[in-house]
Amino acid sequence: CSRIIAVANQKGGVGKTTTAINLSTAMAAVGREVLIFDLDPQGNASTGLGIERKNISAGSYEVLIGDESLHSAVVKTEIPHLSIVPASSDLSGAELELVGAKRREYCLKRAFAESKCKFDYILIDCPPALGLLTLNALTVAQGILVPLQCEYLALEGLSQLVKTAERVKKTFNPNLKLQGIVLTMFDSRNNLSALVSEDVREYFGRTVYKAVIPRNVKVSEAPSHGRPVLLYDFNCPGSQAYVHLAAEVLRREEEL
Amino acid sequence: CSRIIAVANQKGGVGKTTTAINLSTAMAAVGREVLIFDLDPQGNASTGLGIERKNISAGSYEVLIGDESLHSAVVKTEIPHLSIVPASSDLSGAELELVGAKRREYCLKRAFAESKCKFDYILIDCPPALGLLTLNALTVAQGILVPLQCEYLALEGLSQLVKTAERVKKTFNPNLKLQGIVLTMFDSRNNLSALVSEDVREYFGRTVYKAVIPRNVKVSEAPSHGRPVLLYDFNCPGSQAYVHLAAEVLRREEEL
Ligand SMILES: Nc1ncnc2c1ncn2[C@@H]1O[C@H](COP(=O)(O)OP(=O)(O)OP(=O)(O)O)[C@@H](O)[C@H]1O
Ligand SMILES: Nc1ncnc2c1ncn2[C@@H]1O[C@H](COP(=O)(O)OP(=O)(O)OP(=O)(O)O)[C@@H](O)[C@H]1O
Ligand SMILES: [Mg+2]
Ligand SMILES: [Mg+2]
Repeated sequence: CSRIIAVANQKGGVGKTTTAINLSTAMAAVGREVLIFDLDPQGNASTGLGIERKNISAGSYEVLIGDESLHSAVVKTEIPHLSIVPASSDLSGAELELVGAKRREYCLKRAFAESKCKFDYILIDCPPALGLLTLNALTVAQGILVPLQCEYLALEGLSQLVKTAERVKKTFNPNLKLQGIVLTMFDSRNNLSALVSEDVREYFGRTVYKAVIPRNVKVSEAPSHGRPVLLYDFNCPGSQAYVHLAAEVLRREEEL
Repeated sequence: CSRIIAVANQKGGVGKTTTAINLSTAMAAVGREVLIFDLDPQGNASTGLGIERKNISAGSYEVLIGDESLHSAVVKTEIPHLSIVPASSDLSGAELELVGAKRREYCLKRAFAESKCKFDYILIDCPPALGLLTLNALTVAQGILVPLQCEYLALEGLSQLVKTAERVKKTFNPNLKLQGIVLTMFDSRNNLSALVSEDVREYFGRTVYKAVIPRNVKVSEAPSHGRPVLLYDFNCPGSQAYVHLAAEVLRREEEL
């Protein structure tokens, strides 16, 4: 059935949404059928793909609590082979509501289990926390893809994330693997990026993708046009890096 | 008693921790007695001030749930007049634990009420979410200081934050005011920063501080040395901007 990847990192602003949008766009461009599931109450993945939040009646909140089936909440984007389940505004209350639910970490897994396998890949854009929303994503996913900003504070949080993933693997989801780490906002003008990159490759080895996403202003301009940077400016360094990342992710998938 | 300011924004990576650390350092430098309360499970404010998290027995978690008094958890930093209540690792579970508590939004307010007023200012570094930890900070604070990254996606989340603050003001804390918005990571090389800055000043007027924090690599290097950028490199544009911000914040305080 579908291969489910959680794009997660509790550190804020490291490029989770940007990676979820552009990696999925590049995978759709080579004919994979891809779904983005926007599990962040900020709804940035929906915005970045031009979906107006106020027009959404059923979104990721309704699917999570079981009011809507996965398929009834799927919305097509303007990009062929790419669909999204957008974040509805009720999602910001979901974390508190779920706490009392039975088997609260499995809500998303239950919702995905009912769906027929229409997609090759489902990418879940997670909020910047290790709360119940992210735990639900890690319980249903087979892999975690970790965007890591090339900054010192972002490096600090990595061990907390890895520990949480191991706890989820042991308690809720034995299939969970660390799919890979992608370095983001790499700035070749300063030493800090090179130091962080060396540190991470030394410690995590092959788990770190060769593709590195450079800091590139076109990437941050694209969301204001409601389009992935791959459509906004295909030839910019940011887009090219996401194309290489997609190729590397797909190649590793075929090796499995 | 103490003036309590919550440094909050649910968008991740916008400069909440960096602003809490450097604004409080600049205020301490002019003789104000300042406390940083690290309410983010990532504990970046503690790291940025050189506090080793593994040495912490009682921190913000213990104060929040009432196991320790505020004063017993205060730790002096190497900076005169600046202290911190560091984030202990249990804080990541606090959000789920608090849900069942009575009057769960008032836990921090109860903890602060018992303390004797030793500080002129208490700055609370909030996590990137509008969950129970941030709600506790907004319920005890008199003002919210909002760091706003000069990026399109960061602008998107501002209305959600303002709505939440109004809800907290009505339900939990009638004293709560929007203290001010500070523009961060302003990059004069690209249009996006100028566009976001114009938009925000047009909509929020005087609430936006005149001081603007530029994107400056020294700022992101400082945490790896466990020191605020004001100590790491006082003459860099980032430090100078935080000195101007502190002067502006204190001037407005005196006007109240
Ligand atoms: N390679 C890049 N170059 C320049 N800007 C980037 C790049 N990647 C992301 N950005 C910008 O940095 C900001 C943070 O990225 P993004 O919102 O994708 O991170 P996030 O991890 O999803 O944040 P959050 O933790 O709030 O969910 C956004 O404004 C985005 O446009
Ligand atoms: N003015 C600046 N210039 C350059 N880098 C900056 C600046 N301000 C902050 N940074 C860097 O950007 C990253 C995000 O900043 P910071 O961690 O303070 O944001 P935050 O809002 O506290 O993040 P979170 O949402 O994860 O709590 C950090 O690596 C920090 O060092
Ligand atoms: Mg995001
Ligand atoms: Mg922070």
